[in-house]
Amino acid sequence: MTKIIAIANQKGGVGKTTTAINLATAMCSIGKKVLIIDLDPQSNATTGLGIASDKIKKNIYNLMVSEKYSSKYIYKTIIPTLDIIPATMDLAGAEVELVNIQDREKRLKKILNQINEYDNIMIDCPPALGLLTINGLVASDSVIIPLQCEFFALEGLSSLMQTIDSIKGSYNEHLEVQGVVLTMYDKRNLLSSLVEKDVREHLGNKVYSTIIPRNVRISEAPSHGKPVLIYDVGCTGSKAYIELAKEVIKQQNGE
Amino acid sequence: MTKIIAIANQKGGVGKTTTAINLATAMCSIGKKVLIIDLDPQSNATTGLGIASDKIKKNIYNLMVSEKYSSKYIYKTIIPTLDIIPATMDLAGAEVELVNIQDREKRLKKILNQINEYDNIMIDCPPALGLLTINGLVASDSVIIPLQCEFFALEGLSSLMQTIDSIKGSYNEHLEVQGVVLTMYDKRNLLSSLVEKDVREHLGNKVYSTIIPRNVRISEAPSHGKPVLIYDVGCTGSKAYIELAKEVIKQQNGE
Ligand SMILES: Nc1ncnc2c1ncn2[C@@H]1O[C@H](COP(=O)(O)OP(=O)(O)OP(=O)(O)O)[C@@H](O)[C@H]1O
Ligand SMILES: Nc1ncnc2c1ncn2[C@@H]1O[C@H](COP(=O)(O)OP(=O)(O)OP(=O)(O)O)[C@@H](O)[C@H]1O
Ligand SMILES: [Mg+2]
Ligand SMILES: [Mg+2]
Repeated sequence: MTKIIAIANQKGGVGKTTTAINLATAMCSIGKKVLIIDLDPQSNATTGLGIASDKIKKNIYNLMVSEKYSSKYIYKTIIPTLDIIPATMDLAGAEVELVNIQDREKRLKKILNQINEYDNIMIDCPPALGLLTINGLVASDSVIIPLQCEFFALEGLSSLMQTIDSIKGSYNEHLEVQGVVLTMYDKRNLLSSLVEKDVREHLGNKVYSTIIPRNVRISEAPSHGKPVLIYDVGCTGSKAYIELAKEVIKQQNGE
Repeated sequence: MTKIIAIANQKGGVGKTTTAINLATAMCSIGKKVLIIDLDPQSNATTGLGIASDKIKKNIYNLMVSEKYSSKYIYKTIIPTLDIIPATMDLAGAEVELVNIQDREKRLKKILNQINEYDNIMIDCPPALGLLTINGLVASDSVIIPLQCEFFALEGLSSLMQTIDSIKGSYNEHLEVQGVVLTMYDKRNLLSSLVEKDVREHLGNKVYSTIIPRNVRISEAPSHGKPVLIYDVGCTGSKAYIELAKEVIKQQNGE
């Protein structure tokens, strides 16, 4: 039974793409077979995994419009058990084009129901609560929320939780928050520990004990088209994502 | 003659809101009268200037829908010559609601044409190239692009430039890129200087010589509802924004 996880947060630059790429890679290193869906017109997950946009003939936009899934949409990555359905700039038009289409919130769900060769499907959402992110949440079993340890990021958490609740109430009653992961944590910065304390008080064990530190190797890796686990497996960033993967898999097994 | 500037970049978390708030404040400290338009449903510019969302009766969403401007939409901030038209979560619905409305790209332009008591109007755009950002670009004389010194941020620059060109070609022939400002620059991080070198090579004098350093005081200031220039005027972040304001004003005077 494929478990579908949305990586979502409407606040920009909090580590959604970085978490999708590196958590997926870490789960593959522990034996899972994972498919990433790049649902962001910026296509950062696609280029962060080394797939050049000029090589892409079939992408998630064509699929959302045609709804006819075929394995031609699946692209291999440098990790044997990690595949991706890539995005291109075409996707930018989807927000407007989907508005007047029947079942506009369920297009992605209908597609992902046809794919079952993976342990997990991970959806990298864009920084907005528009129709693309809504499609991602409607198609998912659960949501992992990357939360940057900064004031503006913390502010946006409650409206994200409200959106998740309203999707649960209307289109996807099974949708759960699988967990919140603190990202870009800087030990030298008081703000990081204040945000951590605040979030653990309000959300308790919904917050993963693993924290992703701010680590320059993480931000260098995408320019080499590689996950940080391949670029520098010994760095603190890689170790943190491996720990996070262990926590996520333990959760999934315990369910 | 009010000059309208959009602060735009579809990449998330690159410093759009931080630049809108602090550049505007710095320009006020040099004698300008500035109005900020918060065009992001996250309303970070509104809370970053200390305006609580429960105090807001009239916001930019009501204005985009009704198009009847009145000074009731203008909210004062702690800086005497800096005002704001705030945003609330209502704005999240605008992307979908605007799609089937006449002149959907020009709603904001029609509103801002009715306001002329300011030297500058600065529009804080959301992290997307959807109808809200398009309204911001159509309404503006020029665009300032905050660019985080990271790989993913650099990648997105070309599609932003393409979008600006297509707006210039269809709805707003005067639209110019006023400048690109490098943000969150970290001297210890090789990536920052690589991005700087790359951008200056490609864009030449479109890139401001002032660089905004990564500075923890900048990220602490919004939790106090203040611009960094008020929170800690002597820090490197404040000094950088004052330098940037001088460059921007020199540009405007030279035009
Ligand atoms: N733990 C980390 N340490 C250092 N840099 C990081 C870390 N996590 C992410 N980054 C960098 O921060 C930037 C933002 O991260 P990322 O692009 O993954 O966020 P996002 O939420 O996907 O952004 P968007 O909202 O634009 O989709 C990127 O340049 C990334 O390389
Ligand atoms: N120069 C800087 N030094 C340190 N922190 C910064 C700097 N500029 C911005 N920040 C912090 O980085 C985060 C992202 O900045 P900001 O929210 O302004 O970006 P944005 O582009 O407006 O994001 P969004 O795409 O979500 O609208 C914020 O928490 C902000 O406080
Ligand atoms: Mg992303
Ligand atoms: Mg912002």
